[in-house]
This record gives sequence, C-alpha cells and structure tokens, in this order.
Amino acid sequence: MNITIANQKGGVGKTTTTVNIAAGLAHKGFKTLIIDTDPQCNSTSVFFEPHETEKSLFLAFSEREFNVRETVKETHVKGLYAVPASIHLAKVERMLAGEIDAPIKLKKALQSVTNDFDFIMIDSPPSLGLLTVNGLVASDHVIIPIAPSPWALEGVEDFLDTFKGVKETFNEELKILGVLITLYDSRTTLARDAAIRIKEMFGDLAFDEIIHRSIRLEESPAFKEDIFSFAPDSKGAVSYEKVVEEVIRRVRK
Amino acid sequence: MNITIANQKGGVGKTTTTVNIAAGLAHKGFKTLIIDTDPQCNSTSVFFEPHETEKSLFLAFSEREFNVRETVKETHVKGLYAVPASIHLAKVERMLAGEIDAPIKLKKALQSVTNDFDFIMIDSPPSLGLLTVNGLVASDHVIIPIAPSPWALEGVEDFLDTFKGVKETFNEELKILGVLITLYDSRTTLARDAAIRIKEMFGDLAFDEIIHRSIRLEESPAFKEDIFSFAPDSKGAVSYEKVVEEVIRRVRK
Ligand SMILES: Nc1ncnc2c1ncn2[C@@H]1O[C@H](COP(=O)(O)OP(=O)(O)OP(=O)(O)O)[C@@H](O)[C@H]1O
Ligand SMILES: Nc1ncnc2c1ncn2[C@@H]1O[C@H](COP(=O)(O)OP(=O)(O)OP(=O)(O)O)[C@@H](O)[C@H]1O
Ligand SMILES: [Mg+2]
Ligand SMILES: [Mg+2]
Repeated sequence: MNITIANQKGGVGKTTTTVNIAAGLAHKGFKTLIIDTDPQCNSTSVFFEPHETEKSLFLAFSEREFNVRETVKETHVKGLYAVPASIHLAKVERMLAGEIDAPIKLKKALQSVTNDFDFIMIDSPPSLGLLTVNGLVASDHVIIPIAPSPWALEGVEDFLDTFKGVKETFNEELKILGVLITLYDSRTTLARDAAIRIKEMFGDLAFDEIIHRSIRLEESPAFKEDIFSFAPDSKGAVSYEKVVEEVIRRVRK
Repeated sequence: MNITIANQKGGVGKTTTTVNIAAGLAHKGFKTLIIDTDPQCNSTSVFFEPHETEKSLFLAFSEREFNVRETVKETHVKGLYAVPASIHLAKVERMLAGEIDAPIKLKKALQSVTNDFDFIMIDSPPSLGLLTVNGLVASDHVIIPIAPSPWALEGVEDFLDTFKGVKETFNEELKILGVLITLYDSRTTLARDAAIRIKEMFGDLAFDEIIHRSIRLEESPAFKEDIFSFAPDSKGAVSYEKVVEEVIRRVRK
C-alpha cells in the first residue's frame, strides 16, 4: 500500500506526519518504508546522519536501470526502513524536462519493493512539481495535511487540480485517503474557523483526529526520534496513534 | 534598494516578513514595491483578490520584451505597491531549462522600475530553484528568516551554498543584510537553544529583534491586512517595526 503525504504549502507537517504515521505502523507490526522525495531531506535526517546516506533516491531519476533495494536502509525503529533523499533531487525537474517518462520514474523504481513492505509512505517537498507528481503517480492514496491558516485553505484548490490531473493522466486508482488537520492551536478562533471550513469542504475525508500544536512533536526530530519513541504518553503520540488506526481502517475499506 | 527574503524551508515566515517589512517601510514614507515570486501567491493574496491579478510576474519570464510597470498595482496601504505572482510561475523552471539568461530575467525586468521605488522587497518560494535564484540575482541584499527548529538549522548550509554561487556567478554585490529569527516560542528550550546556535553562527548578522510566535501575526492575512493596520499595538507590530528600523540602519551603512 503506497501512500503519499503531500501539500505544496510549506511547513504544514508533511514530514512530521510521514515520520510518525510510518513509525506508528511499524510499531503495530507493519513492515513500513519511508521514501523521502524532498531535496531538503527532513525525514531522512530524523533517522540518519549525512555521511550515512550516499546512495539516495536521486538514483531513481538519474539511472536507466535502478533497483531501489540498493538504497533501502534500516532505521533504529524495528520494522521501519527508509530510502534517503539528497540535495541532488533539486536538479530532477530541469534534468528531466521534456522526458516523456519523467512522471513515472518513482513508480518504476518502487515496483521491485512493493511486495516487500506492508506500507510505503512517501514524503513530498513543498511544491506541485515533478517530485510531488512522481509520488502521486506511484501511490494508491494521498494524505493531505492542512494547517488551519488562511493561506493553507487557498492552496487546497491548486493541490486538488494536480491530484485530478495525475488521476486522469497516469493513475486512475489514486484516492484521497484523508485530510489531516495539523498544527491546530485551540486557543485561536482562526484555527477553529479554519477547521470548520476544512471539515465542511472535505466531509468524511477529514480525519476525526486533529493534530494539535505540541512541544513534544516539535522536539522529537531534534532527538532523532519519532514521537512514540520520544514521548509515548504525550498528546502528540496519542493523536498520531489514532491517525494510524484510522489509516489502517480506511485502507482496508 | 532591492531586498530578497529567502529560505528554502517551508513555513518559516518569508511571506509574513516580506509583507510586514514592506508595509512598515511604506508607513515610514518609503515608496515600496513587493515582488511575489512564489506560485502559491501568498503575499499577493494579502492585498488582492484572485480576479484582480490577471497580469502577473509570470510575464517577466515568458515575454521577450517586458515592462514590469504593466503589472505594478497599488495596494490599500499608502506608498505600498505589489507585482502579483501567479500559479503559472510553477512552470518557469522547466520552461527556461537550458536558457542561458534564465537566472537574470527578473533583474532585467526590474531595471525599468528600480528608480521609482525606495525599496523593492522580493518574496521567495520554499526552494532553491530558479525563482529564488532570480530574486537573489536581482537583489542588493537578502534577509534570511529562520525558525528555531532542528530542520531549519540543517537547511542554512544549503542556502549559503546557493548564496555564494549566485554571488560568484552573477552578483558580486549581493550581501546578507541579516538573519531574522521568526516563529520563536519562548516557552520551549528547543527554541532558546536554536536561537543561541543561530546567534553563534551569524554573529552581528542576526537581527537583535526576534519575532515571537503571535496570534495577531497569524490572523492578519486572514483580514487582508499587514500587522500595522491590523493590530498596531501588538507585540508583532512592535517587533516588525524594530526590524524595519534595523533594516533602514543596515542599508545605510
Ligand atoms: N503538531 C505540531 N506541533 C508543533 N510543531 C509541529 C507540529 N507539526 C510539525 N511541527 C513543526 O513545524 C515545523 C514544520 O513541520 P514539518 O517540517 O513537518 O512540515 P513540512 O510540511 O514537512 O515542511 P516543508 O514544507 O518544509 O517540507 C517543524 O519544525 C516541525 O517540527
Ligand atoms: N510570528 C508568527 N506568529 C504566528 N504565526 C506566524 C508567525 N509568522 C508566520 N506565521 C504563520 O505561520 C505560517 C507560515 O508563515 P509564512 O507563510 O509567512 O511562511 P513562508 O516561509 O512564507 O511559507 P512558504 O514556505 O510556504 O512560503 C502562516 O500561517 C503564517 O501566518
Ligand atoms: Mg517536509
Ligand atoms: Mg511564503
């Protein structure tokens, strides 16, 4: 089951959500692979030091024949694996401009490992460019994290256009698994109003669980941990665990 | 005086900083122009409705001969003008792949208006791609907003590589005007430690003033206002005013 986490707006919790849903699935016994497609390597850096990641996902775009297994690394979380990103991914868009198979490179690369994992979670950069499109083409589902701010809601329309374009052109099976409200600050009417609009816009697609702003969630990457290892009793861990359970329910439908 | 606000990390306050420094300069009597280079159009949407912005900065990249004056619009803030972005800017990187003058398109487009304005503030997308490079090539200075999180500090090295590359290849005069700590949450040791590391790393380049997390700053774009119009007595307004005064001092050195 391949799931992309995407939203072109910056800093809305894509990486935090990818890392914690993936870790949560691994903790529940599902063999899970994180694919980091962001040249900024944020999900990579939670698990690995820079010198540990010489072979990266960039090879999926630069090589004719590429077996992604060469780049799969074990993390310190049992059952959780990752393919690291690298800064070289930033060149992919101009490198492959005009190449007809540019949007399906990741899908092709993942075919050799799809049966090795229960879940493949793909983290996206803050753009609607070729890297995000590759993630969507390679996925069964997409989860859209949305922070309850005015700019966040404006961007959703553009995201849905890209989603429909990919579905129509490359991947009829692609579905929105859900919309996850993140960085929710219950003290502000701004957040409450935005959450209401998100729930109106998406109905049942909106996850029941909302991820509140939490110091533990913000700190855990500094300690190179997912939230379940770092602070298992924290509100952030309890919330992401509920999201993981919801993800499992929804993919089984 | 052309100043780019840039940092490839998402959601670190680039747009909030561009809009509020520009508005602050205009309030002090400096004729100021905002250039929005982000296809997500966040600074554009603070001042304009979508239907108001048919002619956008995209023309600077798509047209051979282009007078940016055709796209300059007055905002509701006296002395503050803006050139709107558009979603079409997302195509610029692949559209101009391989064109030798791709990095200097914005610089060329702005030459006809540089003398009309005291300050031109350029908002950047969350990437180190062609749009951000165009902003840096067209600028005298760059301000780097940094949010005090572990991922933010990791990205600074990559940003400085791009900065040095632009300086060496296209724009010897480009300087870092300053590094602005944003989204600072004084309750967390994470923020305090990161702020210390940022000050160690950048010394006098770090602005004395730190922008704290503030509900008013987050709300003001929802009301289509800059912080000085929206909440002039708020901590956010006081802080950004101090930053504006510091910017004026530093450009005069
Ligand atoms: N629920 C939360 N509570 C507090 N901080 C959070 C929460 N979720 C994410 N953060 C923090 O907010 C910042 C942005 O989150 P994150 O990097 O996951 O977003 P992103 O969408 O992946 O960003 P980018 O667009 O740059 O890839 C990070 O510093 C992260 O630690
Ligand atoms: N000091 C602050 N206090 C509270 N909220 C803030 C502050 N600065 C910015 N924000 C909010 O944080 C979010 C991200 O800020 P902003 O959009 O300015 O960052 P950005 O770097 O321009 O993002 P992007 O990378 O997507 O362009 C926005 O919802 C904004 O309103
Ligand atoms: Mg991320
Ligand atoms: Mg922005």
